[in-house]
Amino acid sequence: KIPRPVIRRLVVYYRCLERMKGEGKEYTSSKELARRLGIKACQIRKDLSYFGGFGKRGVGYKVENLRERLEEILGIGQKWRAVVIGAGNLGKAIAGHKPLQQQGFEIVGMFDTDGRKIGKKFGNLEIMHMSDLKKFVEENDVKIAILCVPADSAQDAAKAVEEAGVGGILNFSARVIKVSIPVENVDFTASLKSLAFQIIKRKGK
Amino acid sequence: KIPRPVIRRLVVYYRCLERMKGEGKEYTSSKELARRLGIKACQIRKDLSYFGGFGKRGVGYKVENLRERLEEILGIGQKWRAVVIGAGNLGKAIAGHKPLQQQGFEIVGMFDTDGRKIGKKFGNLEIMHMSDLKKFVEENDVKIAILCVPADSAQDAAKAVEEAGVGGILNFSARVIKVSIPVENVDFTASLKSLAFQIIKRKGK
Ligand SMILES: NC(=O)c1ccc[n+]([C@@H]2O[C@H](COP(=O)([O-])OP(=O)(O)OC[C@H]3O[C@@H](n4cnc5c(N)ncnc54)[C@H](O)[C@@H]3O)[C@@H](O)[C@H]2O)c1
Ligand SMILES: NC(=O)c1ccc[n+]([C@@H]2O[C@H](COP(=O)([O-])OP(=O)(O)OC[C@H]3O[C@@H](n4cnc5c(N)ncnc54)[C@H](O)[C@@H]3O)[C@@H](O)[C@H]2O)c1
Repeated sequence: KIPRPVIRRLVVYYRCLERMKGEGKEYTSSKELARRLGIKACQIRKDLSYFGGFGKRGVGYKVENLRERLEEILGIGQKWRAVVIGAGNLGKAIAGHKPLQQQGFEIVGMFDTDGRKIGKKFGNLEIMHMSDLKKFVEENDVKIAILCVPADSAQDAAKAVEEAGVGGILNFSARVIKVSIPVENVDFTASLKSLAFQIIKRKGK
Repeated sequence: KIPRPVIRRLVVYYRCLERMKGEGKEYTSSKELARRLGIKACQIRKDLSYFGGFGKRGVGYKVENLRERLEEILGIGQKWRAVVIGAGNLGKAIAGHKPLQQQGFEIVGMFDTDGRKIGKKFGNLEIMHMSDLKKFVEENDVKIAILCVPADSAQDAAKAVEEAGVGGILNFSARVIKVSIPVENVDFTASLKSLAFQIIKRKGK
């Protein structure tokens, strides 16, 4: 019921409020958030209005109240258990990415279909076969699956994840998948294009 | 001179126009773009106004004109040569990510400091030592370096990249780097938080 682009902006506001908290700021305004984030103030006010009356006209928003409310709304306070599907180069890079822990996410398992990888250890995790996924998800209350398989395996792996009862999929594979649980697609090429543009502009000076 | 969040939105508009082109649409409006992208129409009009008069009041924007202009502005038409710094799990996943080619980016080299990796092949690429970076960048007109090293090596590797004459850095390492060339930071944990929120909302139904 809340559009996905709104959700992404809420995460951006939350991070900004965390920085402000670190700076010791007590109050802020949609105007200041707009300036810091490059998002229009009217957009920010509209997004926050979904979640009830935060600010006081003339006074603005109390940073800590807004930050806590967003933390609650975005479920950031909770610990989320996740599994990596596809124990290849990307899967291992994701499992070894330390900031995950600090953000409330914990990789509790890695799964693959390649017989040569099953039983091998990566850090504290032992790579398991996809046929053990459902049982593992049920026993460990796993909420998220991070899909790191090749494009041609993506739909099959996504179906297995859905069938196993996982809450949602973070999809890195270079393929659109069709399932009826929430999916977030990740692709770093948009960041590459943005960087390319910054380089061109700089050269133009 | 153009703020980074504006650049990112321009990339989003460009992709939407590409889809519209694929659908055979001839005209669009800031209102329709706003609806499709979840970005306010006033924001879209403001962003496009940086680049000259596109639309006609009452008629809207001609999809192909706007798409071509954005392609030119964003330097998307050109081929960009990139190198991967850090031939570990993430570096190999990036080098093997096929969609890069289709988007106009080509990985032409991989670099590392680990003696056991130097000389090994990954696909068509041979892993080279960081001491060869500057010469390689000059001989191959390399524009972009994709930083895939551990957090503790990030600043040193970034400095070596800047010193070698690369145009900009796509930074995946879990560390803020300080250089005087453009840097785009990538972190997938924001997507994880967005997914966590979608899962919570769904449960609430
Ligand atoms: N979105 C991004 O930003 C991004 C970045 C880099 C790579 N990628 C993509 O990530 C994917 C993986 O890349 P990689 O370099 O790690 O590949 P890889 O070949 O090293 O690893 C893929 C692994 O998936 C396993 N696998 C295959 N089918 C499976 C299935 N049905 N169930 C479980 N496991 C299965 C394989 O056995 C292998 O271990 C590719 O699609 C690549 O394009 C995306
Ligand atoms: N931003 C994201 O979304 C994301 C996702 C996954 C991983 N990561 C990060 O990517 C980084 C790499 O992860 P990984 O799993 O590939 O690690 P890894 O240990 O497998 O690979 C790192 C490689 O960098 C090399 N290296 C170290 N110092 C170097 C230097 N000064 N110059 C050149 N090469 C150097 C090492 O020899 C090694 O081969 C980590 O910081 C990790 O947290 C980020």
